[in-house]
Amino acid sequence: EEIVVRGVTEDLDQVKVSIVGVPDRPGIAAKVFESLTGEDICVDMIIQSSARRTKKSRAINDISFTVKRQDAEKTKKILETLRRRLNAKEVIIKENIAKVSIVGSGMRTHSGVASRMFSALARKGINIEMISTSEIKISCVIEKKNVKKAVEALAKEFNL
Amino acid sequence: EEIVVRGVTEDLDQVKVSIVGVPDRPGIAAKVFESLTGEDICVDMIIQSSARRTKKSRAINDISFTVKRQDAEKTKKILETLRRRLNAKEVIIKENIAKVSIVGSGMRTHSGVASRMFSALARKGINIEMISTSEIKISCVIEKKNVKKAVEALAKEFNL
Ligand SMILES: C[C@@H](O)[C@H](N)C(=O)O
Ligand SMILES: C[C@@H](O)[C@H](N)C(=O)O
Repeated sequence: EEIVVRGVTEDLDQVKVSIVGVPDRPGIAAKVFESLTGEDICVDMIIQSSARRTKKSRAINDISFTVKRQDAEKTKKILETLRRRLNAKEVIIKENIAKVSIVGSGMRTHSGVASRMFSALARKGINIEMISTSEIKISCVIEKKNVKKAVEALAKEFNL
Repeated sequence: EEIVVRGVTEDLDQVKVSIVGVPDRPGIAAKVFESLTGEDICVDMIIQSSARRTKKSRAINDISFTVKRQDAEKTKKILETLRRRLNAKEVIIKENIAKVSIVGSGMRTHSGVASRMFSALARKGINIEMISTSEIKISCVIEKKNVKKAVEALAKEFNL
């Protein structure tokens, strides 16, 4: 399939939420998202990377996701309750973020589109906080203050 | 947009790679993927969740991704070299994994498809190692031995 990069998009209506240090065992991700779905909260991207071990060799993980700004308060309350139940480390909400994405098709990561995107942001000194990829969209969460610079850099890199 | 779940897919040709404890500063993600793109390595999903702090309050992060099995050895060598250069903690390769995905459209996570997927896997006692979502695909990395059980559970949950 041909690699086509069609556009750059920005989303300023997301906040980043992480529940940190949850037990890495079956059923945890399910509990987190059932608690939100039940409350009609709009979750955009969900990202969970590989687990790690605590000093006592317990397997733990962090689950990060983004929700609409209007849902930040409610999400925080729900997750704080869950955090106590699961004995997780903490709940972090970061509001000053933006999601920038390259959209297109055939963008399997070996095509180099992802590394070009990361390099374009790096050259502007923009730190990448979260990454999520699919064939049609490669998204990076960055600080909100950098969004204009990021979109310009990406439009330039991909001739858009 | 209407939520449509069209199918369950499995990918047994992926291995999970993580470079753990890289400095969380601009340019690191770019370096990681430039080093792989340059070697023609086929990267499938890239996942990076939120950064954390070391005891000395240095910001670090882990970058996880999957590559084709045939590229595992080469990837390991490239990343080990990079790990030393970046003074990152470790490179972890896990081969006994499978990626299972729900594919469809309009699957923004608030639709509840993601939490139903996680719950279906949890009910079978299947641990979810990595999560990545998009409008058209929600993917979970699990242990390879669980793939048959996972696909059956998902097909049942979504009437496929
Ligand atoms: C951390 C969380 O994803 C857990 N591994 C689960 O399967 O639910
Ligand atoms: C960790 C890595 O993604 C880093 N934050 C970067 O921007 O490259």
